[in-house]
Amino acid sequence: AERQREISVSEFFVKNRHLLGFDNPQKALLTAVRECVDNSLDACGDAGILPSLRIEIVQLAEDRFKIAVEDNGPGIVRAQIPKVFGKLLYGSKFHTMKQQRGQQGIGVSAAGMYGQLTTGKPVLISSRTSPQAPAHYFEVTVDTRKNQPLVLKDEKREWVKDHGTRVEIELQATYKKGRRSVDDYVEQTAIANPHAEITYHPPGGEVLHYARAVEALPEEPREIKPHPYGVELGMLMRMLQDTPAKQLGLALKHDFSRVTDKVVSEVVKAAGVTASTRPRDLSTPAIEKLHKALQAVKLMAPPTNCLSPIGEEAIRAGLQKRIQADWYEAVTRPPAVYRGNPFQVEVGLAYGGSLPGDELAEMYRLANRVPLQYQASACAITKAVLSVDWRGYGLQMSKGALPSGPLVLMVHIASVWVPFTSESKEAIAAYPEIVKELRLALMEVGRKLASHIRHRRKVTDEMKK
Amino acid sequence: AERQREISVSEFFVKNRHLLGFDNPQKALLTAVRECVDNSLDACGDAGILPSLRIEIVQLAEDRFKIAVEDNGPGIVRAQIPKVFGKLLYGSKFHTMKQQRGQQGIGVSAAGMYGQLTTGKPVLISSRTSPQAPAHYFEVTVDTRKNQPLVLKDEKREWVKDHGTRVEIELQATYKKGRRSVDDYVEQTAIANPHAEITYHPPGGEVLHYARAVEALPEEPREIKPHPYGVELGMLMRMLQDTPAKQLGLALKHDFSRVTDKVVSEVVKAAGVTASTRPRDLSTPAIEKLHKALQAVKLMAPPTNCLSPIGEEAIRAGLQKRIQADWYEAVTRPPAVYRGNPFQVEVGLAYGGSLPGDELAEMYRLANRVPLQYQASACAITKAVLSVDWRGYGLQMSKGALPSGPLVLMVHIASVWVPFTSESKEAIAAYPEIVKELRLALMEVGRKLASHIRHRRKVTDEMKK
Ligand SMILES: Nc1ncnc2c1ncn2[C@@H]1O[C@H](COP(=O)(O)OP(=O)(O)OP(=O)(O)O)[C@@H](O)[C@H]1O
Ligand SMILES: Nc1ncnc2c1ncn2[C@@H]1O[C@H](COP(=O)(O)OP(=O)(O)OP(=O)(O)O)[C@@H](O)[C@H]1O
Ligand SMILES: [Mg+2]
Ligand SMILES: [Mg+2]
Repeated sequence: AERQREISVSEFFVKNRHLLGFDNPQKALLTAVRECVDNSLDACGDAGILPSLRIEIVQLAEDRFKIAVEDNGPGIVRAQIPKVFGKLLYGSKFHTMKQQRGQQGIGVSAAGMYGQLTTGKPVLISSRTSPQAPAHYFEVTVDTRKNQPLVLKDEKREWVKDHGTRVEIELQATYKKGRRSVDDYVEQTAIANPHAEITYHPPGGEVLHYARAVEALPEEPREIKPHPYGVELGMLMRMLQDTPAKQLGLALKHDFSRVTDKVVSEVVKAAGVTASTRPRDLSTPAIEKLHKALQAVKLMAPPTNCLSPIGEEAIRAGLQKRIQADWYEAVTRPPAVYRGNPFQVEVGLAYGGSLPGDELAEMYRLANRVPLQYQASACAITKAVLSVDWRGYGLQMSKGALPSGPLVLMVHIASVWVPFTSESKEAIAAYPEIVKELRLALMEVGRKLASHIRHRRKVTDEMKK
Repeated sequence: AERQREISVSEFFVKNRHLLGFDNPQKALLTAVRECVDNSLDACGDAGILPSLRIEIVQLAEDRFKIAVEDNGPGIVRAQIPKVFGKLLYGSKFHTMKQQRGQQGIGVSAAGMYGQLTTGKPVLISSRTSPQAPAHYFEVTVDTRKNQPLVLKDEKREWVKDHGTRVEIELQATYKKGRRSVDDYVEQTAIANPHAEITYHPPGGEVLHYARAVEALPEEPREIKPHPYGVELGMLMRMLQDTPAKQLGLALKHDFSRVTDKVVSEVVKAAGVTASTRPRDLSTPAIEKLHKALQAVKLMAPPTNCLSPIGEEAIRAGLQKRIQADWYEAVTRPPAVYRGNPFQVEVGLAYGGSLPGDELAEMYRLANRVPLQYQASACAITKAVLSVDWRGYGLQMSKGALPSGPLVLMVHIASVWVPFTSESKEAIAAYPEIVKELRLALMEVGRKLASHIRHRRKVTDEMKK
């Protein structure tokens, strides 16, 4: 008989490093930088600090680089540093239901693990939580067999910073300019985060300084409860098992968002129970009826404060800053829900000007303010754009290809949980509710484009007379 | 400061069920059946038993089904049953380096977890390891918070079977006929496994019986050591740390395949050490030189006995059985290596006959004898087929589309570890070594097709005269 045994998360992901975005050396550089930068921006946002980031990439040999990302964030509590960097599936964002760039508890440990896998070197971390506390310096590796941290160094250090974190990783990588490059990612990140100041030292190149474009932090998303729509029966069963509430009505109001007394009375009636029934006393058939009723009852849309859309004004401004077009438009849809998770779609469009008229449209995809550079064909955004008939809005379009014309599209999905097609967070899974919202946003901006094109054509025709 | 905590594998995958192949109800049915059937075929192969499988799908309500898969395999040891079905990342195949359909330790626990998530019902398991032992009946769920099994029932039962396993899962699903259906999957599985007998009870339909086409088991793949090519520096460092061998030369010969004394002397010389150096005494620079030398030294191709290709004869026979064409060809490439893992590409082609001449070619993809039904655009096989210029072989082909003509392509990759694009095992990651081998196989079969088409054209022209 075969001998079964446990497989650790880390050894699983060593074998599957392509699932984490480390398939090849060029992508590895981008993923490692992105995971560190995402963490810095999240941490600053969470602590109410205007982010100042420093990104350094140094070439050590033909295929070996050292990256460093330093922030002015809240720092990491000393006792947590080993696990944060030396253990996969460990973090503060998975269980909090609000929009953040990170969500899995994997990112930076995976980057460090890839560095260790290809160079044998540990991750170097400096962190300080306040000017009253000393700064700490750690060298950490992942014991991949057990998914536990191995601390090679742990000492106090002098640091001029009052608070913040610096992460250094040495890894096998390739640096290429142009499309999908780290340079592109840094620039798009600066645009999607106008409140951030970024100093970027590319390998062997001049320092690029992205100044803060706005002096105010965007509204920090607030943590919420799941919305009932799309929550699975098994999730409801577990919530009713785990809830501290002694009455069903209180449990529903406490564990979900948008459940009012009116909603409670409607669904308990349909389930043949009362609002004061003990959650644990519910029979499986009663929970099934309750579940069905929750899907059918009229509920307010989820609260918007768990999401932080870029906003129509900032999208237009961001496009204007970098794209030489003569018409800019943006649409931010109201929040929607998939599987109990609020999400919000935004589309920006730049048209005309010096954009080439006979090439395929350029498309930028973002999720939770993070630019996506790879796996376009697997992405829900791409599928939605391809599914819209842009010829109805005045553009050319061949079957199965992006529309062509002097056009740049920027599509952003903000969510408390973005369903990516793999742990590398490169493309968005095509859940029907998400594709539907994407299409609505794209068609809305398409109609505005159509009327602009018609208007311009009319003006041009009149000028000819 | 944010509070970090551990995330269990099971709660991670509940949130990410689309990563496991349970994105929508139609796919969920297919994935659940496939995970159970894969396990049965693997277990029978491992135990040297000619597989007899029974697959039942019963519709219980509009969107609720019960699936059952029963085999005559070796059964599962009673003490292991809870963890096999109630714990993700637990199995016998991840650490064994030979070709099997399963490789992650996730499949059937994920199917059970999805059933539990959508219906609240446990997985029902009957298993027996020999006629001398009693059969056991278990009802198991996954405690998703801790990734541990919860055993709801554990009792002896009467069973007419001498040995085998029966798995029943109730789940929210949709049953559709046609492309990507469970029916298609079962039929393609019967073809790729001519030694298996499969009795299939589709929902509300007649029983289909796929008789055994060959009376002999294919050669069972044998477990091997990794091949040095493509093994990362960090992996080598860990192997030298963990090896029981007291001398470097013995460690290399023991822990890798194809390392001879000649190879050892060549690489230790390049690393500036000797074959009798203690592995743990090696400095990091020495290991780096050793690693470099291992990549450069001339090595025999990996042993073929860890792989079980379908074979050119069986591929042609399989195609002939189901496709009405008038020309059949197959190519099985010699084994190659990516990241230390041996793999082998096979291509089958059916042409002409009653295949429609003006439609896109039909393409069947398989990995380790398992038919892949989804994510074609993300798959290395599709990318390789699209990258070949089939016009050079007498077919039509528009840019970015499959070739068109009276053509069916069947592409199989066999490997000790298939790099899938996600844990759902639906598409193959496009590692350069793999795409290269795919292209070589496709072009080889393309050249044979070209000469067949030329020959036929010549014959037709001569007949006109
Ligand atoms: N620069 C930083 N400043 C403050 N806290 C940080 C920083 N980097 C990481 N952390 C903390 O460490 C945790 C783990 O980070 P990690 O990147 O591994 O996972 P994550 O960001 O939670 O999710 P994801 O895998 O999606 O990136 C974070 O949740 C956060 O609490
Ligand atoms: N029908 C069966 N007969 C015998 N052993 C089985 C059977 N089904 C499962 N097992 C055992 O249970 C283990 C776990 O199965 P599971 O499907 O979860 O993972 P896996 O097959 O190892 O990998 P994968 O996630 O790729 O399917 C298997 O490795 C095998 O040892
Ligand atoms: Mg992160
Ligand atoms: Mg399996």
